Amino acid sequence: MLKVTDVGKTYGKFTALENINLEVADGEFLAIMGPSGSGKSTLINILGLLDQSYTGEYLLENKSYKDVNDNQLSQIRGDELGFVFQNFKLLTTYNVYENIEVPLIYSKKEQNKKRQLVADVIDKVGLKGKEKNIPSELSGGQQQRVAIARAIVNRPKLIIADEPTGALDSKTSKEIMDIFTKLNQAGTTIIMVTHDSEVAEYAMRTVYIRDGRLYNDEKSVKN
Amino acid sequence: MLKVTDVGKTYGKFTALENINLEVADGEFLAIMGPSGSGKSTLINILGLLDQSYTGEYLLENKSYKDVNDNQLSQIRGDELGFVFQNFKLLTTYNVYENIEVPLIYSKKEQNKKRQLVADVIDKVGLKGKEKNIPSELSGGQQQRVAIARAIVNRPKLIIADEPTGALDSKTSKEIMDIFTKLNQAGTTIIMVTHDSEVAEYAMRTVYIRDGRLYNDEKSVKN
Ligand SMILES: Nc1ncnc2c1ncn2[C@@H]1O[C@H](COP(=O)(O)OP(=O)(O)OP(=O)(O)O)[C@@H](O)[C@H]1O
Ligand SMILES: Nc1ncnc2c1ncn2[C@@H]1O[C@H](COP(=O)(O)OP(=O)(O)OP(=O)(O)O)[C@@H](O)[C@H]1O
Ligand SMILES: [Mg+2]
Ligand SMILES: [Mg+2]
Repeated sequence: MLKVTDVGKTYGKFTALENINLEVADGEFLAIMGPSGSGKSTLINILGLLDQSYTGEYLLENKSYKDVNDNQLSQIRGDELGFVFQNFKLLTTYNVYENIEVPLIYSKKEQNKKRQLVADVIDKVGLKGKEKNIPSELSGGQQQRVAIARAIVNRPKLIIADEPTGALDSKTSKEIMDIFTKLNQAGTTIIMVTHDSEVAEYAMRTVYIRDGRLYNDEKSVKN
Repeated sequence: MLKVTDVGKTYGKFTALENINLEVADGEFLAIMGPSGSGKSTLINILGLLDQSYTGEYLLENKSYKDVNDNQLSQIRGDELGFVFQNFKLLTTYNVYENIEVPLIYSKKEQNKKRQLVADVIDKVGLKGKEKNIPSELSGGQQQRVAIARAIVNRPKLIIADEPTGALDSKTSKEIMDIFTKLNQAGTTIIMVTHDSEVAEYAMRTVYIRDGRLYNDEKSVKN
């Protein structure tokens, strides 16, 4: 599915990532943990094709997207890839239904099928009855669930999620992780950043980031 | 410190809170837990004088602020009350230092003293070196720590925090809760919403909200 070779990222003089090597196989479920500010979001923004200014090489399905134009990027993001942002990034003037249907805009499915997919996923994440609410009329956890629904509605091959349960209580978190597990069992590759070790246990494998470097086991990041 | 009597809140036809009764004594440390969408943020927005359109009565230090003008509200919010928002609400074009000094604007302390207070709190929350970064140049957890620093910089009598550790790893969470514990031991009243039962253990008492109603013990909300 993807291969990262010697990737680095700086913001001006500040080094956020260095010497990152990572391979994720098709159908894998990977968790990424690490302290606040260690570089997790920076790394998955690169994996999600949201940040193209890095050093080293990144191949997604054996292809590099470094020099691809925005149109092609939106196409692949709509079809192949679902992203759950740490701060949700919902469209503030659109309601729950409209926010979730965004990835389907590029898809060639007919209207009835699209409507069904959106209604199904709204029910799955427990937001039935909130279809007409705009983000400011939702709680923090409800907004997060809209962001999750939007990422999975088009059944992408790869889901990348940045702390998908950060704003959720433990019962709702379990419900979301059950959805991810079912999607993974059906073949979806999932890469998930989390601070919650109980959530990380849903993944097959966990890697750790500390001060911009990647480690395979937690011992080397314990200070 | 505060007394809530038969408070309710609706958004159009939707009832978010009903029949809420709560008393919090001076120097208490109270946790509020409950499922996503149950009414936690709605309640603490009322307690923090951010939402004045509710039914019932709310007295803060034996005074009602329902008919107070905006200027007086900003004054009391600056001096007496520190609020940590669930979505941080940082000023996007200001840097870390400037965001944290906002509550001091109303304060009559002299400039040197203000500078010292801001520098101390930046160090306390582990953001030394990030003073000049604007929110978009910070990680999720770093932004949350700026929001926490802003709420405590002016040593308010009452701190109200909405999931203050939601974007933090467990080590950084403990560091923040240690800060809250020290402030509480020095006499600060703290009311904190959390989804994390380990974080709730730092409080003296926990109340639970479910579907807009308040309960004193968890058993009655277990479904
Ligand atoms: N402006 C609004 N208009 C309509 N409904 C609203 C509005 N704000 C909140 N709600 C609804 O009120 C209910 C309570 O919201 P609240 O933000 O208090 O929940 P919460 O307990 O803080 O949840 P979370 O843990 O997800 O943050 C939710 O069902 C939400 O959809
Ligand atoms: N645009 C930027 N300019 C400068 N520094 C940045 C920028 N974006 C991020 N950083 C810095 O890069 C580092 C890594 O940030 P990143 O968002 O990847 O952390 P994270 O591991 O996701 O943390 P958290 O768990 O708090 O979300 C941080 O020290 C942050 O301050
Ligand atoms: Mg992050
Ligand atoms: Mg809330």
